[in-house]
Amino acid sequence: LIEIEDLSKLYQMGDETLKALDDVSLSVNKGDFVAIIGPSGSGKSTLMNMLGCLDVPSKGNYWLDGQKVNKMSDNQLAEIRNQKIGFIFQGFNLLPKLTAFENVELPLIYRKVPGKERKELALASLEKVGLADRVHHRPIELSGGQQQRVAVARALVGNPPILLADEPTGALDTKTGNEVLELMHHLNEQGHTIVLITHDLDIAKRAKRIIRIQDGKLFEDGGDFL
Amino acid sequence: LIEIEDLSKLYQMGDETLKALDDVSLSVNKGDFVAIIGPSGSGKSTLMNMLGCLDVPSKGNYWLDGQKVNKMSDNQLAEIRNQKIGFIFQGFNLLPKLTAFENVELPLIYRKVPGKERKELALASLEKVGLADRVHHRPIELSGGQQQRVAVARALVGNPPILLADEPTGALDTKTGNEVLELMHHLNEQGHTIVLITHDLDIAKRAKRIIRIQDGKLFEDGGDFL
Ligand SMILES: Nc1ncnc2c1ncn2[C@@H]1O[C@H](COP(=O)(O)OP(=O)(O)OP(=O)(O)O)[C@@H](O)[C@H]1O
Ligand SMILES: Nc1ncnc2c1ncn2[C@@H]1O[C@H](COP(=O)(O)OP(=O)(O)OP(=O)(O)O)[C@@H](O)[C@H]1O
Ligand SMILES: [Mg+2]
Ligand SMILES: [Mg+2]
Repeated sequence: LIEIEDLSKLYQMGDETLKALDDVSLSVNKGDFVAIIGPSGSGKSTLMNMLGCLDVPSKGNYWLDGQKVNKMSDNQLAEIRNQKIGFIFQGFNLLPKLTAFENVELPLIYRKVPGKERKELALASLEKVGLADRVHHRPIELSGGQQQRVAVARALVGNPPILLADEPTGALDTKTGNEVLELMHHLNEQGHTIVLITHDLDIAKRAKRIIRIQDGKLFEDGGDFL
Repeated sequence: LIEIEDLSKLYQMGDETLKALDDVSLSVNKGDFVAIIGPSGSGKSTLMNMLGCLDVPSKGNYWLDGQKVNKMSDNQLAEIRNQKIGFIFQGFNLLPKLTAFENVELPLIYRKVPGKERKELALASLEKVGLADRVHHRPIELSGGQQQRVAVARALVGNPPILLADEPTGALDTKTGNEVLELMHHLNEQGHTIVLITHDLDIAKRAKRIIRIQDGKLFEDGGDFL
């Protein structure tokens, strides 16, 4: 399903070159549940941006569902993102002027799902994350953890085949966090593919595979790290 | 040092009234290290906004260092915030157009600290959080955890008598998180007063007192919650 080969991402800062990802190769099969764990600044979010076709690599190859991504147009990439991938961003990325309901409804509008069905799916998704009573709140009228839960509801509303989640429980207490992880497990049991980024080993252990990342390099072994 | 009496904060949402804080009373002495722990949406950040004079209560009294806060003008409140309180916000609140260095320097500019001394203090503070090599990066050129560490460095740069920290290690891996907590311990040993908000019991246990919050109400006992 996902195949990356010798992929690097470099950032130019003045006369310095920073290597956020350094020749990484990774393959993820359909139905996999992969955790990526590593320290702050190790390249986790940068890798997610590559997997999610949100940013372009400096070098290397990427095949998604058998199609070569680096050769696609912006429109084709937008189509793939919209149809195949649900995102939970580390910074939530909610639209500030929209309510919780409108934020969750948004991916369904892009998919041209009719109004009545959109409303049912969006409300059901907000209910699953315990926010049925905050539907009309805008992001600034929600707590940090509630905003994160809206972001989770938005990612899950379209039942995406691939879910990319960047620290999806970072702003949640243990109990609420576990409820979110349960939703992800449930999605994986239904055959969806999940890539979960975290710096918390207890969370990473819930996945089927654990990949370590350090200074932009990937290690997939039982490793002493764990 | 901090004395709150029967303080409530209400939000009006259409025809509904939401009680974020419900008749809370709390006193914090100089040199205290208090943790406030509670589930998502329980009122932790709202309480911090009250303690930090960032928002006004709907009812109740608040004395800071013997002075009644509800009777102060905006200028007086800004002066108190600037001289007495360092903030670490849950959403970091970094200024996007400024570099890491400029963000950390900002509180010292408000205090009219001369340029040369500002530069030394800001660089030292960034070094303490492990970001000496990211000084000229703007927030979007930093990882989530690095942004949080800039927010910590900014709060500590002026050596504030009171530190209000809202989930200061939420975006950090265990090792980096512990380094931040060590900095706070060190500040507390020097006599500074710390109020630390968290939903993680392991972190709350590092404080001298633990206060639980649930649906806007405070409980300070050994309690079954812990
Ligand atoms: N501006 C607002 N308008 C309406 N309701 C609000 C507003 N700000 C906060 N709330 C509500 O007040 C309650 C308390 O929010 P607060 O941000 O204090 O929670 P918290 O304990 O910090 O949660 P978290 O751990 O998720 O950050 C929440 O239920 C939230 O929905
Ligand atoms: N736009 C950019 N310009 C320059 N450097 C960048 C940029 N974006 C990220 N970086 C750097 O790339 C490295 C990897 O960042 P990334 O956001 O992938 O880390 P991360 O593993 O997600 O960390 P965290 O756990 O703190 O979120 C960091 O050292 C960061 O400073
Ligand atoms: Mg990240
Ligand atoms: Mg909060």
